Amino acid sequence: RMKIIAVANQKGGVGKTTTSVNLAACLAHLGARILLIDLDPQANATSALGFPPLEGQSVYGPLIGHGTLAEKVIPTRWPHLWLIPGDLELVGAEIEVARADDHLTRLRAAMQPLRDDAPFDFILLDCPPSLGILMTNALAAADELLIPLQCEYFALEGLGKISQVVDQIRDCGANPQLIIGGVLMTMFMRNNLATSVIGEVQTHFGEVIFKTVIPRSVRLAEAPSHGQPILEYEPTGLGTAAYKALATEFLQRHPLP
Amino acid sequence: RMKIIAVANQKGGVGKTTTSVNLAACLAHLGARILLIDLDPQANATSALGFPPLEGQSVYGPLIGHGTLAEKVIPTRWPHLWLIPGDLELVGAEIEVARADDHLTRLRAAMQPLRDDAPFDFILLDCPPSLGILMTNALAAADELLIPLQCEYFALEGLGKISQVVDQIRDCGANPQLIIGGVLMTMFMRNNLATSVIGEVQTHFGEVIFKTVIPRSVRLAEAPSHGQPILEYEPTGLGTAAYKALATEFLQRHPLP
Ligand SMILES: Nc1ncnc2c1ncn2[C@@H]1O[C@H](COP(=O)(O)OP(=O)(O)OP(=O)(O)O)[C@@H](O)[C@H]1O
Ligand SMILES: Nc1ncnc2c1ncn2[C@@H]1O[C@H](COP(=O)(O)OP(=O)(O)OP(=O)(O)O)[C@@H](O)[C@H]1O
Ligand SMILES: [Mg+2]
Ligand SMILES: [Mg+2]
Repeated sequence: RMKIIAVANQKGGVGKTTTSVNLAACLAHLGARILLIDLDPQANATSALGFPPLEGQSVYGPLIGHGTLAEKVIPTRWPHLWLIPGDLELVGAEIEVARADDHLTRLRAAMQPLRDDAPFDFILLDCPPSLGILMTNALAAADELLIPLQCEYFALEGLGKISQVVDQIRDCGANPQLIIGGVLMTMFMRNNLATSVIGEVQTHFGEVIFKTVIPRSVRLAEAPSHGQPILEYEPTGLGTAAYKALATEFLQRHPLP
Repeated sequence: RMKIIAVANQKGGVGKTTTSVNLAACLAHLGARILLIDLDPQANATSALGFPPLEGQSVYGPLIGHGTLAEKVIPTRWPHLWLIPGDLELVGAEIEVARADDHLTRLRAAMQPLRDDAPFDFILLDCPPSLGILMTNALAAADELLIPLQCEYFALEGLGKISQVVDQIRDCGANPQLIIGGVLMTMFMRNNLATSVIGEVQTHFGEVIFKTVIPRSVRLAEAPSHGQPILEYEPTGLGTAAYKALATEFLQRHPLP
């Protein structure tokens, strides 16, 4: 059964895109069929895989009722890894969809044919840093939420807010089944701040936290400028080891058929 | 004459809030009368100054026509530093304002009484990481834009997008006078990636770039958890020295009367 995972955190710069791209690539490398959807107008996931902006190929059309998601899917040069690119036009979706009555469930409705067809094992949604329409649509469409979390104070403060939003999405009926499936500590550097943040997160989220912790590594920040996932840019480095370990732990939680 | 500065960059986690709070505090310390407006639903600038969430005190009301900005201004415990706090209610503003015809210039109109009255030397707007309504309203209301920029690839890619948005705000007549007043390099650690990004930025922005570069320092990330600006949390450290230098350079560009 296909699973849809929203990689989201309204706090900016916590590693959402880096996690979406590298988890997708590592899962595909293990044989899982993956669709990565770039929901961010910044289109960072798109350029991290080496694609230029491709106007008209984003979810913008399907969100406002023009065309289907399936038509927007493009292959990448890595086996089992497919992409719906992001684009600046998604900014317009925030305004156009806001004016509609069903502004929460537009993406969920557009996803239904993909759910029925299930050509993928997992769909990952890379969300923009916001609490706006694109993010709430992703939460309404997803089975679960994966929260990348920087080991810093503002990120910790944001966890309460995202939990509030998840409760609202569940309680209003847009997506009663939505769960927080995982919390991933990112850009970890051993210092007092990080250690105290991790301690705090563990008391609130316990088992949900991935055992894999992603270390801070400049190679992870360099890889996107070459349009490569980390397992191709630095196959033997810390970043690749961490994201491969995350993919393995992820498949333990969601075994492939 | 009062100047309104939007501290903005749609890329998440680049140091917008850290810069807004610490530049505001250092300018106030030098005697300038400062209003800091937290336009982010995350309300990070608000908590960085030690305030809890204060529902109903944000710009949300004035944006939808209820009350004035002046009523939302609260004093802080630092002389010359005033605040309009952020709040989760601002998420609603994105949706409500999107539905109005004048959705670009609501904040600019609400600012007019403050411009006429000019009780402050500078108003700093801490923007959320997005290209949505709150950010565009800030650009339409501001005299100039200060862009904090992390020395990394995605941040560099985003510069082109923010320049595009500035051109659109100017060309559509919402704010023909808007300029990019400064680009600030943040979280600087000497490595190849940072050096190549700075080189790239210099060819596009030249003189606009502040000579002051903010180094990466864990004290800057710790200070908000104590509700203190860096010049109070670590008065003799690197972070304080950098933001004091930035405040001095800022006043060279905008001399006080
Ligand atoms: N583990 C890591 N080590 C070092 N740098 C990292 C790591 N993870 C991400 N980065 C870098 O940190 C910055 C922020 O990461 P990224 O863009 O993935 O976050 P994001 O949450 O997607 O940001 P946004 O909120 O703008 O969408 C990027 O420049 C990225 O290259
Ligand atoms: N110079 C610095 N050295 C070390 N850490 C820093 C520095 N500047 C900011 N930080 C930390 O990096 C993180 C991102 O900074 P900040 O929240 O100010 O960015 P932002 O652009 O306001 O983020 P958002 O896009 O979510 O609004 C925060 O945890 C902050 O404490
Ligand atoms: Mg991202
Ligand atoms: Mg911020």
